[in-house]
Amino acid sequence: MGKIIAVANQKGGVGKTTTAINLAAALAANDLEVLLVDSDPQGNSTTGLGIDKDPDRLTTYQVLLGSHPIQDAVIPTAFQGLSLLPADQNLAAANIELVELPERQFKLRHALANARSLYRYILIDCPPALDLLTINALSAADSVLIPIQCEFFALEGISELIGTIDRIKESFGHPLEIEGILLTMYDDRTNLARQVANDLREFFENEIFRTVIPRSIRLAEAPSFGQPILAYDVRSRGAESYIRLAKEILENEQTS
Amino acid sequence: MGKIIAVANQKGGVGKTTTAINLAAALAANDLEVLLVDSDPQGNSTTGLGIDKDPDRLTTYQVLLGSHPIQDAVIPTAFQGLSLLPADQNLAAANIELVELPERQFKLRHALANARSLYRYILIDCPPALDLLTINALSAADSVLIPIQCEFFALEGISELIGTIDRIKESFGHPLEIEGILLTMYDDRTNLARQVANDLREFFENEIFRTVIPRSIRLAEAPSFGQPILAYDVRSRGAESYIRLAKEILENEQTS
Ligand SMILES: Nc1ncnc2c1ncn2[C@@H]1O[C@H](COP(=O)(O)OP(=O)(O)OP(=O)(O)O)[C@@H](O)[C@H]1O
Ligand SMILES: Nc1ncnc2c1ncn2[C@@H]1O[C@H](COP(=O)(O)OP(=O)(O)OP(=O)(O)O)[C@@H](O)[C@H]1O
Ligand SMILES: [Mg+2]
Ligand SMILES: [Mg+2]
Repeated sequence: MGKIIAVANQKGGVGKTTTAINLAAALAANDLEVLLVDSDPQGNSTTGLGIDKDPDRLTTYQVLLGSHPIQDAVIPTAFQGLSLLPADQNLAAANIELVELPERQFKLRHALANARSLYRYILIDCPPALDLLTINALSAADSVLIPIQCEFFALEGISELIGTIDRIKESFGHPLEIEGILLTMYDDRTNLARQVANDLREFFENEIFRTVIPRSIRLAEAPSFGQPILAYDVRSRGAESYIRLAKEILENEQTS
Repeated sequence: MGKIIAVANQKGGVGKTTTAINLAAALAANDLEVLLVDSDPQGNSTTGLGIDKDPDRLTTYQVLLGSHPIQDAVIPTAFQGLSLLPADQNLAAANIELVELPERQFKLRHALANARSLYRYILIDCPPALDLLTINALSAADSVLIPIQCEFFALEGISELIGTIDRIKESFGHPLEIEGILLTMYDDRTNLARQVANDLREFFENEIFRTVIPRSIRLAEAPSFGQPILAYDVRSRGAESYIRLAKEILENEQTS
């Protein structure tokens, strides 16, 4: 049975999409079948993997509102073992259209139920908001991976996110674990990054991944070629760090 | 009559809040009365100016839903000439509660009508989404300032944002101008930044501000002290660039 991990943080620009794409590819590189669900209307996971937006293509929007089963919408990528459920701007309408529906927070969970047995991992890239799309992803997931930049505003949002996760656990009776907190774009030359990292390690202790993702321009270049970092520049520090993260997640699973 | 400028881009982490806070302070430093409206449930403009979140304080949420006039909720900041309409996580509920209301997109416009004559500039810090909060800000504004990072995903979202602005103009009959496109966190040592900047200048020509905001750690440090960059480190490159931006906006107004 596949494990479903939501990649979420309502703070914008913290590396959710970069982590979703590159962790999915690094897990697939371990000879595993992986599905990446793009649940952000910006569709950055879709274009970051070189898939053009096409108004005639089925996306997460149709799957969420139940008009098509997930198998009809999932497409292969150029990367071995990695499949994608694409997204485009139409997905933004789901935040309004889901409001009226019964069990609006479980739509993605139900849609993914059929896909769980086909993939070893399913990753969900979330938008920068605690909206119905993110609530759907958290309700569908077994665990949540929280990318965070070591900066002041990023610290602010963490308590809101943890609060939302706790509310999901209580109100939906859903056992959502924290897969881990991932420090991204880490630049150890600045005091700010070191200070924020210390604060986070004290507060969250062993929930923080040992793997830290460094700030590396190659990671920002890769999506403009439609490739995960493993295909774009496998010897870069960015690629090494996501390969290590995948190993850490696989090891954590063995021991839990 | 005060000019209302929305600071918007649905791409996360591009410098909306940093621009809203520091441009507001730089305009106020020209002996002008400026109001900063925090319209993001993250409340980063609020904490970035050193205002603690307080559940008993009135915020943008109450003003939007019409339970209190804006004058009751606006508070002074430690910075001369700069006032703030604060926000907190409660504002997230407005995206759902506004859906049912008539003229849901004009709530902020109506709320600001009384305040326009009291301030020379009103800036609105938007969340990273094309949601009802951002639609409200665009419908209330005379112009929109679009911060953008010179990176691949940031380019992706621009056409969606321009599409939304055009739709606002057509469907609400509202003459919304582009105040300008602002390049932020610019690092001229990378090819990616130079390439993206070239693409943007070709595409948008004179809609791009001459002022470019450099990547500068002092800008990321300032909010952890609750201060705009002008108070935290006025001699930094970050402060200089926002002072220049304020001058450029004031000059553009003279000549238009
Ligand atoms: N480790 C890194 N080093 C350098 N650049 C990075 C790194 N991780 C991400 N980036 C770049 O930073 C920007 C923000 O990252 P990304 O888009 O992945 O964040 P996000 O959280 O998904 O944003 P959003 O909130 O808009 O969904 C992108 O331009 C990306 O290419
Ligand atoms: N010019 C700059 N140089 C260095 N760091 C910057 C600069 N501008 C902003 N930052 C930092 O980058 C991060 C993102 O900026 P900011 O929070 O202002 O973006 P935003 O668009 O408001 O994000 P969101 O989409 O979450 O609202 C913050 O930690 C901020 O301190
Ligand atoms: Mg993203
Ligand atoms: Mg912001």
